[in-house]
Amino acid sequence: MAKRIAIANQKGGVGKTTTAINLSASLAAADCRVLLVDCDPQANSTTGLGIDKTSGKPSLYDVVAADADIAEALVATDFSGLALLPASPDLAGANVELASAENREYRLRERLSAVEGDYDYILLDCPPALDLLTLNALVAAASVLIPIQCEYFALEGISSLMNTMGAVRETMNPQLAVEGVLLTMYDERTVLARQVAAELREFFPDNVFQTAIPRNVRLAEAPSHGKPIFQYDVRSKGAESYLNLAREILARSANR
Amino acid sequence: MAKRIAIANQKGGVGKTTTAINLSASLAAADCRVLLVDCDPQANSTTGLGIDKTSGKPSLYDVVAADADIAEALVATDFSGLALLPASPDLAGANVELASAENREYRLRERLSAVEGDYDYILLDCPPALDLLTLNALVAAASVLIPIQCEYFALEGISSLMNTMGAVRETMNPQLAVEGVLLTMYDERTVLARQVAAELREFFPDNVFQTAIPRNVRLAEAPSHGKPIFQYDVRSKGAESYLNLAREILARSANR
Ligand SMILES: Nc1ncnc2c1ncn2[C@@H]1O[C@H](COP(=O)(O)OP(=O)(O)OP(=O)(O)O)[C@@H](O)[C@H]1O
Ligand SMILES: Nc1ncnc2c1ncn2[C@@H]1O[C@H](COP(=O)(O)OP(=O)(O)OP(=O)(O)O)[C@@H](O)[C@H]1O
Ligand SMILES: [Mg+2]
Ligand SMILES: [Mg+2]
Repeated sequence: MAKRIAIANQKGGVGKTTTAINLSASLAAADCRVLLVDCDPQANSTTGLGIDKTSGKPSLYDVVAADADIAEALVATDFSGLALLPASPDLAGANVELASAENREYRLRERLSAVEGDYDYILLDCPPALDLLTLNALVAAASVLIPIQCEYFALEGISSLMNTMGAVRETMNPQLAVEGVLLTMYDERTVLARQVAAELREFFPDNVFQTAIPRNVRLAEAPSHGKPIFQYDVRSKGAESYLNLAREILARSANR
Repeated sequence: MAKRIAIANQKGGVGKTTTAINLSASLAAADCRVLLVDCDPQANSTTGLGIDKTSGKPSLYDVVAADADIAEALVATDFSGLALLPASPDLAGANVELASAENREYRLRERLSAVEGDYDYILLDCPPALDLLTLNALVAAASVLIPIQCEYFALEGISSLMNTMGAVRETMNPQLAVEGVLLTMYDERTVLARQVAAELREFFPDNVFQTAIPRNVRLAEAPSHGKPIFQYDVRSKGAESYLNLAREILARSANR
């Protein structure tokens, strides 16, 4: 059974996609079989791995809104062990089109069960909204990894995310847990970052990852080359921190 | 007639709210009468100005989805000349609730016409999505100010924003123009930022603001004090750049 982790935070630009790409590639580098699902119409996980989001081939939209066979939508990436279920721009229509559909929140979970035996990890990159696409990911996942920038607006939004997770746990997915809170673009020199980090550790005792991801321009450069950070610049601080994060997650799984 | 400017970009975390708050406060400081409309369920423009998003008083949701009187929802801020039409968490429901309503894209435009005589500028802070709330802002606005971080994913998303603006212009708001592209969190030391800025200047000849907003931690600190940057730290680079942006916009209006 694959471990399914949603990477979610409705606050925009906190490092969801950067974490989705680099954590999934790091887990694949550690010989796990990994599927990354791009649930965002922006399709940043898709293009960040060098895949064409406008190829016309079946994508997540076809799988959840049009009953395409999930196996046909999966694509191999250039990184052994990492497969992708790509997004495409038409995914933006899914929120409205599925609004009155049956089982609308369960579609992704149902489709994933057909392939989950082939993977050790399934990571779900979410859009910056608590919409039906994110709901599908929260229903399909066993846990949520919450990337968060140590700034005021990001901290502000945590309670709505927790409320939404609580509502999903009550009615649709009782097992949904917090995998952990990941500090991203962390600059320990600023008072703001240290203050927010301290508040997060209080809010989530024992559930903030030891690994914090520093601000590192190499992480912002890598997607324009279609590569995860450890392929683009393995010596960078960004690569080191995502490999450490992967180790931390693997150690947690081993202990359970 | 107020000049209505939507501040939009579906890419998350590019500085929409930071621009909305600080540009509107800077215009108010230049003796303009300004209304800031928070169209984002995250309600960051609302809390960033020190207003309680959970006060229970009428907010944008009540105005567009429940026919409340817009004049009752407006609140004064601590800054003379700047009024706010606040958001609240229930705004997240508007996308689905209005999906099948009549005139669903025109609601904000209709409501604003009742008060627009009282203002010189109306700024609309948009959520990180090309959803019905953003559509309402694009239909209500005369122009769009596009904040953009000089990074790969932000550049990638520009074409979908342009396509959406084109569709709005064709069927709902023929006058919709680009007010300008604003480079935010700009760090001229990185090659990536310089490359992306050059591409944007090619893509939008004559329409990238002269003023670029540098990365400045004081801008990230100010909202936790509920203040625009020139009240929080008027000597900061952030304050200087937003005051320059306001001057640039005022000079453009004067020339038209
Ligand atoms: N640690 C980091 N150091 C430097 N830049 C980073 C880092 N993490 C992410 N970035 C850059 O910051 C921007 C925002 O990150 P990203 O797109 O991953 O966030 P997101 O939460 O997925 O955004 P959205 O809400 O739009 O989906 C991107 O341009 C990315 O390249
Ligand atoms: N020039 C800047 N320098 C430093 N920090 C900034 C700057 N502009 C914005 N920020 C910070 O970066 C984060 C993202 O900015 P902001 O929230 O304004 O973006 P947004 O586009 O409104 O995000 P969303 O897509 O979630 O609505 C915030 O924490 C903000 O305080
Ligand atoms: Mg993303
Ligand atoms: Mg915002």
